Amino acid sequence: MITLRDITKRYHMGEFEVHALRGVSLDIHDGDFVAIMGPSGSGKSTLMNVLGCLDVPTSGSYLLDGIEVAGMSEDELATVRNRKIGFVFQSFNLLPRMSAIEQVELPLSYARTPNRRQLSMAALESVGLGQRMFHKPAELSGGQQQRVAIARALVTQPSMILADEPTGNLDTQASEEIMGLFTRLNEQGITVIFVTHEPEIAAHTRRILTIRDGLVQSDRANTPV
Amino acid sequence: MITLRDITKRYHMGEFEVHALRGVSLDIHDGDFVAIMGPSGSGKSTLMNVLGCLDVPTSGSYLLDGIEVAGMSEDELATVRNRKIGFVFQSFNLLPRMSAIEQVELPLSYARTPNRRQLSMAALESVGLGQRMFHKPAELSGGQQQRVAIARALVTQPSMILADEPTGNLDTQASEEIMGLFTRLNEQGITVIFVTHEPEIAAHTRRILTIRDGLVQSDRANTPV
Ligand SMILES: Nc1ncnc2c1ncn2[C@@H]1O[C@H](COP(=O)(O)OP(=O)(O)OP(=O)(O)O)[C@@H](O)[C@H]1O
Ligand SMILES: Nc1ncnc2c1ncn2[C@@H]1O[C@H](COP(=O)(O)OP(=O)(O)OP(=O)(O)O)[C@@H](O)[C@H]1O
Ligand SMILES: [Mg+2]
Ligand SMILES: [Mg+2]
Repeated sequence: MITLRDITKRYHMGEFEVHALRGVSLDIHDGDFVAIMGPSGSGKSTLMNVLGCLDVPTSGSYLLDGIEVAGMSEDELATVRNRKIGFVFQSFNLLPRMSAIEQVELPLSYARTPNRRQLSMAALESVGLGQRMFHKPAELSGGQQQRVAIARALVTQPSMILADEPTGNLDTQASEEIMGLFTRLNEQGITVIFVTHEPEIAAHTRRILTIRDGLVQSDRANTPV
Repeated sequence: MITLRDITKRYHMGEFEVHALRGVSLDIHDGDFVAIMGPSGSGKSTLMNVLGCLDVPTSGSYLLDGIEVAGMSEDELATVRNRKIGFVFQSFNLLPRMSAIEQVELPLSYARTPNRRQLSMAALESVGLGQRMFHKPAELSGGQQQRVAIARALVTQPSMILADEPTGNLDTQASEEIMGLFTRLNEQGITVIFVTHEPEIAAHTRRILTIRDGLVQSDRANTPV
């Protein structure tokens, strides 16, 4: 369960201030399937980074399963991130010198999970990259890099997946395969929250949040396609 | 005028070989407005890198305005790139420590173009980023970074613009503004070739090429929306 109340995020740029989030309040229940939409620069990634415990808000309250995240230490935040959350970055954030299989295996290595090579291979197969396991990022297409980032977020079997524009570089068929994967994970009870600018991708979810200028503009139920 | 004949591109990966392009032949005339579509991993970026003189094909002929590119030296390729071609990368390729205005001004600095500060400001305004000129890439959203990369490709007033997924991180309104910009540039006689996975974006062009598995699968005229 996620409870945000009056979350703000401000950046100081010399004499200017950028108000990326201006007071966001929302509840997300376990097992929700949510799409976040909105104009470029409206604050979607900033909101995702707060939800993913990657960034601390300027003010406001964030209760994650009843615990106030805003008061956590860096170590506690890292523990929450590693245990509960799988995060897919808008810019992928892959490590340049590691092959696809090593990228996906890395979070399992930190947690010393047994059978991590098999789990990583299964995660890469599930995103259609079984034939590209030993390629490094520079040896992969844009959409293939994006799918390695998705596999890495899934392999730890988190209770919540946050994906920032996960189909931005994928053709229609690859996008549908990823949405099918997210839908199956959500049916297993995993909370899935993703940013998209494509209405046909948001149509797969049960709830569509629209952000505009750092505020929630609309929040409506959706009947999945 | 671009003439490609039997262009191939192979990558050697240890004992494997990846055939990214398997014999592409096509003509592109000055002033064409072309969309390239196709599945993730089908060879679109590889083809764009060959067209943009950023990458040398494994075999085949590439005549650009009657001159064989395959036989050019690195210096000659650089001259062609700087004089004739504006390239927008799928991963933006911005320099991390430079502000938006400095990124856009850089190609003009190399060419010692007069009034480069005004030209750069106009280019950033034309992509809707007049308010973000002094932000560095980490201080910009994904779609804002993408638009800085577009402004940088336009500012040298090239005769050909190659854009690899230029609207991948943009919402519908920002995408339409960029397509409007490309359409106006094409009406001035500039050749515009871009990769997209969104059919509604390709619908703005007069020609849609589909690549599949390293080959041209279809090449059809389109009536712009
Ligand atoms: N580190 C930073 N310093 C200053 N301003 C920032 C910083 N990060 C983001 N911003 C600004 O905050 C606003 C929100 O950025 P954010 O990345 O959340 O937008 P977004 O909705 O994800 O956009 P996009 O759809 O283009 O990815 C933008 O206008 C951006 O310029
Ligand atoms: N440096 C490289 N070494 C080995 N294989 C490569 C290299 N670069 C690309 N490839 C492979 O060549 C194929 C074509 O890559 P390319 O980037 O052209 O695809 P694409 O059509 O642009 O895909 P996307 O839509 O995902 O961006 C891919 O399967 C990719 O894995
Ligand atoms: Mg973003
Ligand atoms: Mg590509």
